[in-house]
Amino acid sequence: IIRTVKVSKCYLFGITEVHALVDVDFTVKKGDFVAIMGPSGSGKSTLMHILGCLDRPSKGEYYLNGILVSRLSDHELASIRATKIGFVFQAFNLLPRTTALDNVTLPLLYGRQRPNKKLAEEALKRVGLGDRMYHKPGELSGGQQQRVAIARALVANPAIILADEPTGNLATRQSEEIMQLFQELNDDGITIVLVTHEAEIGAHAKRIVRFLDGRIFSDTSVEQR
Amino acid sequence: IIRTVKVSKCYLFGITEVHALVDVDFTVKKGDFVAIMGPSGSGKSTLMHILGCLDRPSKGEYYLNGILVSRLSDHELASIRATKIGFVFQAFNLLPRTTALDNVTLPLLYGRQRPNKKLAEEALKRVGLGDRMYHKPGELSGGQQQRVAIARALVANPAIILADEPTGNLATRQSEEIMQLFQELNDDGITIVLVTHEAEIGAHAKRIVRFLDGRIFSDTSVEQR
Ligand SMILES: Nc1ncnc2c1ncn2[C@@H]1O[C@H](COP(=O)(O)OP(=O)(O)OP(=O)(O)O)[C@@H](O)[C@H]1O
Ligand SMILES: Nc1ncnc2c1ncn2[C@@H]1O[C@H](COP(=O)(O)OP(=O)(O)OP(=O)(O)O)[C@@H](O)[C@H]1O
Ligand SMILES: [Mg+2]
Ligand SMILES: [Mg+2]
Repeated sequence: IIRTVKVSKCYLFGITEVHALVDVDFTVKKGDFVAIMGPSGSGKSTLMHILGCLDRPSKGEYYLNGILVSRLSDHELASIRATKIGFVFQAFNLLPRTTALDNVTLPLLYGRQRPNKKLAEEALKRVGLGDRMYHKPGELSGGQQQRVAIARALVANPAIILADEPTGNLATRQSEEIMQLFQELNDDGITIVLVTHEAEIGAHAKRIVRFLDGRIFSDTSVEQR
Repeated sequence: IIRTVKVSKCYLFGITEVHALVDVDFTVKKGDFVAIMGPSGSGKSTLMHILGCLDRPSKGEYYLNGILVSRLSDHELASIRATKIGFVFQAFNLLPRTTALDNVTLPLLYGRQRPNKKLAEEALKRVGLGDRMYHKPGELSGGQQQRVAIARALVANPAIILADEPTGNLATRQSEEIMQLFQELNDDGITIVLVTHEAEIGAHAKRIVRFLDGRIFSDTSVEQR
């Protein structure tokens, strides 16, 4: 469902080149559950942005469902992003002047039907924020903002969820609840790729891919879940 | 050095009241190293903002070095914030259009002397970002932004460091390096209060204070470090 072929990302910084990703061959089958780990600055978010059609590689190809993404129009990309991919950003990226409920309703605006607020409500309840629906991001704790970002990624029932450090601000019990949620979605057939720096979180996945200096360092299956 | 007496913080939200903190009696001696832990939404950041003179309690008193903070003028508070307290925000709060070096130099602007860029450079090198000094936040990874925020908190040699989830975006080795750094500073006599949701990080402190629903749930010493 996801396949990158020698994907590289190079930032031109003044006269220096920053090689964020180098020759990355990364494949994810439908229904897989992959955890991406690695030190700060090793290229994890850069890869996630390319997978989420939010950025283009400098070199190499990215095939989503067999289609070469670089061939798609901006309009097609926007539609894929809104309907097929649920993205949880490392920095949440919530609209600051908008309530949690409206933030979560956003992806639904791309669909043909009127956005169904009930779906947004349920998504928020699922992440334990039923009593914070009308709070704006500034009126929410860090972990609550993170959970709103997760609810937003789920609301349109995407086929793929790309989550960049989804439990970075959550204590153990709440992290467990979120991972529980991800496992249920994965059991329902949703493909999940998540970035984490915590081993206990990575252990919930079926596969762990480790990054180092922009390259894939290792790719191993996880024992019994 | 830090003493709160029945500190409470209540947000009026429409017709509901959100009790972020309730009757918190929290004391920190000079040279102490305290880890604050607890579920998302339990009041940790709210307390940190009050301790950092960034917010005022709804009820109760906060004494910093024996002085009742609510009696201080905005000017005195600003001066304390810039010179005595190093604050690492949960959301980093870096100036987006400013390089890492200039972001870290900021606290030095409050001093009488010309801001010494060398100090900012050293602080950045200390957190492993010597090669990212001229990058703006948008050109840095999440963990790198976090480390810039840490460097900024250290640069003015504060007596107290308040760090809200300083390793939330860092993988094990880098988290260890940051905790090493904090321990060295603590050995030098700097008082440290940090919020974390990771037990391994909390274990580096001398004391762990756990929050639940806005109140202190437990306050225990940590065994040998
Ligand atoms: N401006 C506000 N208006 C209403 N409620 C608020 C406001 N700011 C914070 N809150 C609420 O206060 C509570 C405590 O927030 P706080 O940020 O202190 O939690 P926290 O322990 O730091 O959580 P986290 O671990 O998720 O960062 C939360 O339930 C939050 O929704
Ligand atoms: N616009 C940019 N210009 C220059 N360098 C950049 C830019 N964006 C990212 N980088 C660099 O690319 C590298 C990879 O960044 P990336 O965000 O992918 O790391 P990461 O693995 O997600 O890190 P973290 O775990 O800290 O979030 C970093 O060293 C970063 O400094
Ligand atoms: Mg990242
Ligand atoms: Mg917080």
